[in-house]
Amino acid sequence: LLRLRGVGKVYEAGEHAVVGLEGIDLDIHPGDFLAVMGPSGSGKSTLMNILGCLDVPTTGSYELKGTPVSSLSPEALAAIRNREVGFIFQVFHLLPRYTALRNVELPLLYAGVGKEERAQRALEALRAVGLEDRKGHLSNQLSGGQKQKVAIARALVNRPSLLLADEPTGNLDSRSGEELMAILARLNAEGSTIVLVTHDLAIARNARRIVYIVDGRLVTEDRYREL
Amino acid sequence: LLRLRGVGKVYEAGEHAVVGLEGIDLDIHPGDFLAVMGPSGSGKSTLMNILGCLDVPTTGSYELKGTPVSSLSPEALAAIRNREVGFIFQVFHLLPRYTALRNVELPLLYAGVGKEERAQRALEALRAVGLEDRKGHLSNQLSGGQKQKVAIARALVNRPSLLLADEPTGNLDSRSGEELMAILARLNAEGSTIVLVTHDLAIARNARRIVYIVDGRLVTEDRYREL
Ligand SMILES: Nc1ncnc2c1ncn2[C@@H]1O[C@H](COP(=O)(O)OP(=O)(O)OP(=O)(O)O)[C@@H](O)[C@H]1O
Ligand SMILES: Nc1ncnc2c1ncn2[C@@H]1O[C@H](COP(=O)(O)OP(=O)(O)OP(=O)(O)O)[C@@H](O)[C@H]1O
Ligand SMILES: [Mg+2]
Ligand SMILES: [Mg+2]
Repeated sequence: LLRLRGVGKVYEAGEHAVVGLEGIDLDIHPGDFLAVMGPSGSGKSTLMNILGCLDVPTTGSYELKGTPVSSLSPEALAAIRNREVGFIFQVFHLLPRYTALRNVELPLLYAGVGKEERAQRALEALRAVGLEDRKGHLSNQLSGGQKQKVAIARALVNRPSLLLADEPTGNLDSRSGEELMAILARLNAEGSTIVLVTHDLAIARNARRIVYIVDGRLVTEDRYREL
Repeated sequence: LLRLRGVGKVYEAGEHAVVGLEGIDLDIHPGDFLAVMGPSGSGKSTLMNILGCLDVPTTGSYELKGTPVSSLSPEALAAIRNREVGFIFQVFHLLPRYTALRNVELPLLYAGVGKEERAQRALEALRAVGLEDRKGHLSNQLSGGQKQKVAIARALVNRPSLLLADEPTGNLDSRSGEELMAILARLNAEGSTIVLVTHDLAIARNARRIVYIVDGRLVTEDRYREL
């Protein structure tokens, strides 16, 4: 499904260059459930942005179902992002002056889903994360954990074939974290591919396998544990 | 130092009222190190905003060193906030187009500290969280954990007598979490009062005592554990 070969990402920040990722070779198969762990600043979100077609590598290639992403037009890329990929961002990225319901409807709006079905499916997604009673709250009228749950509902509402979850439990109490992992397990059982970034080993263990990133490179578990 | 009596907070959200907090009686002594735990949406950030004079209770009273906060002028309140209180927000609130260094300098700017001393103390604070080499990055050029560390450095740079940390480790790897707890332990040993909201029991145990909030009320540990 997803194949990264020699992928690197270099950022410019002021006068110096920062290596975000280096020499990444990674295969992710359909239906995979992969956890990504690594220290702060190691490149995990950078990897997720590339997987989700939100950013492009500086070097190397990324193939999605055999097609090099670099050969796709901006429209084709946008289409993939909107229909195939669900993204739970590390810093939520909700629209502050829109309600929880509106925020969750957004991917359905992009997918051209009709008004009534949209509202109904968005409500179901909010119900799945226990926030039906907050549907009318503006997203800046929600607690931190509630914002994270709305971000989760939004990522799931399109039943994406690829779900990218970047530290989705950082602001959740342990019970909500478990509830989320149950949702992800069910989604994976139904065939979705899941990539989950987390600092929490207990959360990572819900995945089928774990990869480790240190200083922009994939490393063995032993190397990661040495730190 | 801080005394809450019968404190309540009601929010208006659309047509219905939401109870954020209810009947809070709490004493926090100088040099205390208090952890606050509770489920998502239980009222922890609401409590922190009131303690930090960023919001006012709808009912009850809040006294700071014997002075009712409700009797203070806006200028006096702002003065207390800027000089006495350090706040690590749950969602960072950094200025995205300013560098890490500028962001950390901000409280010193409000406190009227001169240009050279400001830059030097901000750099020291960044060094304390291991981010000296990111000082020139704009805050939107930082990883999630790095943003959280800049937010931490900013809260500490004024050596506040009251530090309010709202889920400061949510985006940090466990090692960075331990480093932060060492910083807080040192600050507390030097006399600062610390209130720390966290979902992580391992983090909460670094405090001297723990209080629990469920549905806006302070409850016993047993009640919290029942959930
Ligand atoms: N500005 C607001 N307007 C309306 N309701 C609000 C507002 N801010 C918070 N609330 C509601 O008040 C309750 C308490 O919110 P608070 O942010 O204090 O929770 P919390 O304990 O910090 O949760 P979390 O662990 O998720 O951060 C929540 O149910 C939330 O929906
Ligand atoms: N837009 C940017 N410009 C410059 N440097 C950046 C940018 N985004 C990230 N970086 C740098 O690239 C490195 C990797 O960042 P990334 O966000 O991928 O880390 P991460 O593993 O997700 O960290 P965390 O666990 O803290 O979220 C970091 O050192 C960061 O400072
Ligand atoms: Mg990240
Ligand atoms: Mg909160």
